[in-house]
Amino acid sequence: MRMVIAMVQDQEVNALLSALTEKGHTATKLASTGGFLRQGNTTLLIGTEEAKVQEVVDLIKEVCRTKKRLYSPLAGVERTINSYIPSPIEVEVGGATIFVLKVESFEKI
Amino acid sequence: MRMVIAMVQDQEVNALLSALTEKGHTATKLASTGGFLRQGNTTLLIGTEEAKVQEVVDLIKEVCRTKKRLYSPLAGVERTINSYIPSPIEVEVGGATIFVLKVESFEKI
Amino acid sequence: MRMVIAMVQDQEVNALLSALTEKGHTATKLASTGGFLRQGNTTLLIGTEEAKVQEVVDLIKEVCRTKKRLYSPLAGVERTINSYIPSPIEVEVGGATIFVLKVESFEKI
Ligand SMILES: Nc1ncnc2c1ncn2[C@@H]1O[C@@H]2COP(=O)(O)O[C@H]3[C@@H](O)[C@H](n4cnc5c(N)ncnc54)O[C@@H]3COP(=O)(O)O[C@H]2[C@H]1O
Ligand SMILES: Nc1ncnc2c1ncn2[C@@H]1O[C@@H]2COP(=O)(O)O[C@H]3[C@@H](O)[C@H](n4cnc5c(N)ncnc54)O[C@@H]3COP(=O)(O)O[C@H]2[C@H]1O
Ligand SMILES: Nc1ncnc2c1ncn2[C@@H]1O[C@@H]2COP(=O)(O)O[C@H]3[C@@H](O)[C@H](n4cnc5c(N)ncnc54)O[C@@H]3COP(=O)(O)O[C@H]2[C@H]1O
Repeated sequence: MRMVIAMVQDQEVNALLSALTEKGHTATKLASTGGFLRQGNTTLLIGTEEAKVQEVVDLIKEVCRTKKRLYSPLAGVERTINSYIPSPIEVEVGGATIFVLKVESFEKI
Repeated sequence: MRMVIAMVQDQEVNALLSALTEKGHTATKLASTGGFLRQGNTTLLIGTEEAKVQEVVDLIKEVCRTKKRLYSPLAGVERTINSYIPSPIEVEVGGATIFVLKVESFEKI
Repeated sequence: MRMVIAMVQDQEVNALLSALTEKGHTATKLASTGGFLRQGNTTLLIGTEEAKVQEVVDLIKEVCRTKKRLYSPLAGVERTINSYIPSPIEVEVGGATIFVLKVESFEKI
């Protein structure tokens, strides 16, 4: 058994959950926040047989894609009329970040 | 040290947390959502000594039980008067799904 | 690759995330609740190279400190005028609880 922990963008979660459950996978969704951009995203926990890990990763790859986002570092900070407004920087926000951890034991009650 | 990750039903969380803390265990609660039914549930993270894992799993078994739920696949979807309404399907929602992962190192600050 | 799972107090999260991202670390924030005090706290997931784990742990130590909190066991429970009100007990709430788990494989899409 493996635990796949994937951080994905909110707008791709529904499509990803449908794709996973259609193939018989089970996932649990946690609302999360990115530590750098401080914007909402989603963390999925997907417990799966070792033999199915590649299928889960491939499904995530298919549904989630990398895209560039403009990010204003001082967005949301009170600005006076004369203060310096840095131009937005382009940050590449990944389609998904995937960690696979070994599970020592698994049980359904 | 082990990390027990348990997905349990919301209605059993309070009883389970009381049972765990009474026996000296410490847990952290995360609000979560089921990937299939898209309904709210709870994910618990319980860091515990390897020797206590069985006691934690037994406590979860005692408090959480398996039950059948009727699930309407299109619940919440806008329906017109003539559209097909599938009859609810019976889904067995487990009392709990439990993963135990090894912890390489643990520290309290 | 390692997954650092850290439970920290809400009031220290912003400072900790700034300290981590300044050093080039990436973290994901999950809103959580303590199982004993049932108060809100924060769980961070920080995927990091094995060689950087110590730096991450040291950053958490620097920002989060242990402090004593007064806790009223029946806080929030309806009380009549004559009922017994237990005196608050002092609980030492840790600055942080840190678990480090091995990651079998990691991928960014
Ligand atoms: N210290 C830093 N300095 C400069 N740029 C930084 C940075 N930390 C992150 N970034 C950039 O900002 C994007 C958003 O990061 P955020 O932490 O908000 O949101 C992250 C975070 O929630 C999660 N994530 C990614 N890697 C992670 C890791 N190693 N551990 C935990 N969570 C991770 O996935 C989201 C998207 O990450 P992604 O890598 O695609 O995209 C990242 C990355 O391109
Ligand atoms: N391997 C795993 N990895 C991550 N999280 C897991 C997991 N196994 C269970 N969970 C979590 O526990 C909840 C209850 O699962 P259970 O298997 O008892 O009860 C499940 C199962 O009986 C059924 N089910 C789940 N996925 C299915 C699928 N792809 N096809 C058919 N039935 C499914 O629907 C019930 C509710 O599922 P839902 O996803 O809403 O909610 C799940 C999910 O949040
Ligand atoms: N092994 C573990 N596994 C999972 N999560 C863990 C953990 N150890 C700590 N945490 C998380 O960190 C928070 C602070 O824990 P700390 O040990 O500093 O401070 C704790 C501890 O001093 C005390 N405490 C916790 N459980 C207790 C119990 N069963 N009996 C007596 N005191 C307890 O109450 C404080 C607040 O606990 P609370 O549960 O509300 O909140 C906990 C919990 O969310």
